Amino acid sequence: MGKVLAIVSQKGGVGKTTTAVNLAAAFARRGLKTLLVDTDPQGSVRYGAGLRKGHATAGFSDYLDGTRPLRDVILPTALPWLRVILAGSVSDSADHTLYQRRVADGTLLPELLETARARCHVVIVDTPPGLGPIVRGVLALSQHVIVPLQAEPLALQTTPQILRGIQDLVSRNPELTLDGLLLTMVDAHSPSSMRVVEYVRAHVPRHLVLDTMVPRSEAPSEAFAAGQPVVLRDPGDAASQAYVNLAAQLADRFQ
Amino acid sequence: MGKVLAIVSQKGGVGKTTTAVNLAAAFARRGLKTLLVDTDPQGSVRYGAGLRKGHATAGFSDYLDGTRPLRDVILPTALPWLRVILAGSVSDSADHTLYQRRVADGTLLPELLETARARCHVVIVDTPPGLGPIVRGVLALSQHVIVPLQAEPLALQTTPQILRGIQDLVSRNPELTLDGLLLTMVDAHSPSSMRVVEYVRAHVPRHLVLDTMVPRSEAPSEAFAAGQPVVLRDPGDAASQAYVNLAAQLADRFQ
Ligand SMILES: Nc1ncnc2c1ncn2[C@@H]1O[C@H](COP(=O)(O)OP(=O)(O)OP(=O)(O)O)[C@@H](O)[C@H]1O
Ligand SMILES: Nc1ncnc2c1ncn2[C@@H]1O[C@H](COP(=O)(O)OP(=O)(O)OP(=O)(O)O)[C@@H](O)[C@H]1O
Ligand SMILES: [Mg+2]
Ligand SMILES: [Mg+2]
Repeated sequence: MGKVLAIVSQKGGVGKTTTAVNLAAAFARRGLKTLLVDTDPQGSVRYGAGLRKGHATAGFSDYLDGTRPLRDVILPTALPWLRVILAGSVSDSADHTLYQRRVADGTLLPELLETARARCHVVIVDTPPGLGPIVRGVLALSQHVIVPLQAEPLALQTTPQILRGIQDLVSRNPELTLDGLLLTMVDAHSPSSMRVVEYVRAHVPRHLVLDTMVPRSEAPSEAFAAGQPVVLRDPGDAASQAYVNLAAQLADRFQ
Repeated sequence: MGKVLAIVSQKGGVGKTTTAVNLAAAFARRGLKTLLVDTDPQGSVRYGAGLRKGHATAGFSDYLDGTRPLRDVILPTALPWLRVILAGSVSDSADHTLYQRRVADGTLLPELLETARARCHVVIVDTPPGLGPIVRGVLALSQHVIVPLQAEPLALQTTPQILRGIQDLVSRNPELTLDGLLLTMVDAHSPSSMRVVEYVRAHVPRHLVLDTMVPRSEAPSEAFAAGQPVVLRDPGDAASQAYVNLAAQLADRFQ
C-alpha cells in the first residue's frame, strides 16, 4: 500500500509546486511508481511536470464534479513511472467555492487516494497556499507532509503559525507525520537568507528540519519556462541535486 | 470620501504584502491620510509596517468577531498619516473557516470601510493569496485594485487566470477599476525574468500594466527583518524608489 505525501505551506511562493514536481520526478527516476496530483486551482503543476505536447487538460476538478472518470485524468509524462493528475477546468473558472467544498466534504477524494495507493508507491499532492478547506481535506487523508520554508525573513516570521496549523492537522489524523521543514531558495550570498537558515537550525527541533536544503538558482524558473522538472532539464544544477538527494533520503519511507 | 485599494493575486509570494506596506508608507509620506488593513490570516503586515515596540496585536479578526471595538484595533505607526489594522488573533488559530465566512458574509467589513473612507484618503487592503471568499469579500467593497506580478515564468503562466478572476470580480462591482499589473522582483541579470517583462509589455494591453516596475533587491527582505517598510528603512534602494514613484503616480486617484 503506497503512501500520500502532501506539500503544504500557508505562505505563498515558497516552492510548494517546484518541490512537488521535482520530488515526483526524482522518485520516478529511482523506480518508485509515482502519481502527482494538483489540487491547487492555480494549476501550476501543468507548467512544470514534463507533459507531452497537446496533452489533455481535464483533471482532478473534472473527476470531482463527475464529468470525467479517473482513467481520463491520469496523464503520462516523459518518465515511465510518473503519472500526473492536473487541477483541471477549475483553473479556468473564477469562483472556486464549489470546488473547495467538493474537496473538503466529498467522497471522491478518499476514493481517488485509495485507488492510487493501491497502484503506486507514492502519491504526491500539491496544494494551494493557506490552511483552508482544500489543504485540510488533503491532510486528513495523507500519511506524510513536507512544509517548504523559503529562506527569507518574512517566511520565518510566519513559521510558528504554520507549524501550529500543521500540528493541529497532524493531531486530527493519527496516520499523518510531518517529515519536516524543507529550506528552499537558500541564498549563500544573502546575509538575511543565511540568518534564516542559522535561526531555523538553532531554534527548530532537529527532527523537524530536513537536512537537505534547496539553494536559490535560476534553473527551476527556467525549467518552468520549458515545461519540465528541473531535475530532468538541468540535472547538474545545485537545486536539481538537492531534490535528487531529498528523494534518496526519503525513498525508503515509501517502498 | 476616500477610496479602498486592494492588493490581490492568486499566486503566492509575488509581493502583495510588500506592495501594500510600502505603498501605504509612501502615500502617508506624501501627506495622504492612509489606513492599512491586513485581511490575510498569515498576518504578515505586522512584520513590516513600522509599528511601535510592544504594540497591541488585536486586529481585524477581533473587530469582526465582536470582541474589540474599531478604535482598539487602529494602531499608530512611525508615520503621522499612517494607521494600521493588523489581522489579529486569527493569526494564532489553525482553522480560518469561521473567519473567512465573517469577512465574506458579515456586515462589519462594509461598516469598517465606510468609516475608514470617511476619515482617510486611501484604505489599502492586503489580502491572502488566491481568489477565495476573503479576496472576493474585499473586492466587492473596493474602488481600486493592483495585482502584483512576479517577473518569473511561472507567475506569467498563471496570469491569464488571475486576470480572468479579477475581470469577473470587477464586473460584479461597478465602482471597481483595475489600476494595473505591477511587475515585481524584476531581475535585470536574469534572462528568464527579463523575458517575462518583455512578454507582458508586448501582450498585455498597455493600460493594464503599470509603468513602474519594482526591481529584485535584498532591501525589502532586510526591511521585514527590521520590522519596517523598505521606503523608510532604505529610501535610496531601487525597490524603495519604485514604490515612492508608484505612490506619486497614483496619488491623484486618491485625493
Ligand atoms: N530554488 C529556487 N531558486 C529560485 N527560484 C525558485 C526556486 N524554487 C522555486 N523557485 C521559483 O520561485 C517561484 C515560486 O515557486 P513555486 O511556484 O513553486 O512556489 P509555491 O509555493 O508553489 O507558490 P504558490 O503559493 O503560488 O502555490 C517560482 O517562480 C519558481 O520558479
Ligand atoms: N523587490 C523584491 N526583491 C526581492 N525580494 C522581494 C521583493 N519584494 C518582496 N520580496 C520578498 O519576497 C517574499 C514575498 O513577498 P511578500 O510576502 O510581500 O509576497 P506576498 O504576495 O504577500 O506573499 P503571500 O502570498 O504569502 O501573502 C518576501 O520574503 C519579501 O521579502
Ligand atoms: Mg504552487
Ligand atoms: Mg502577503
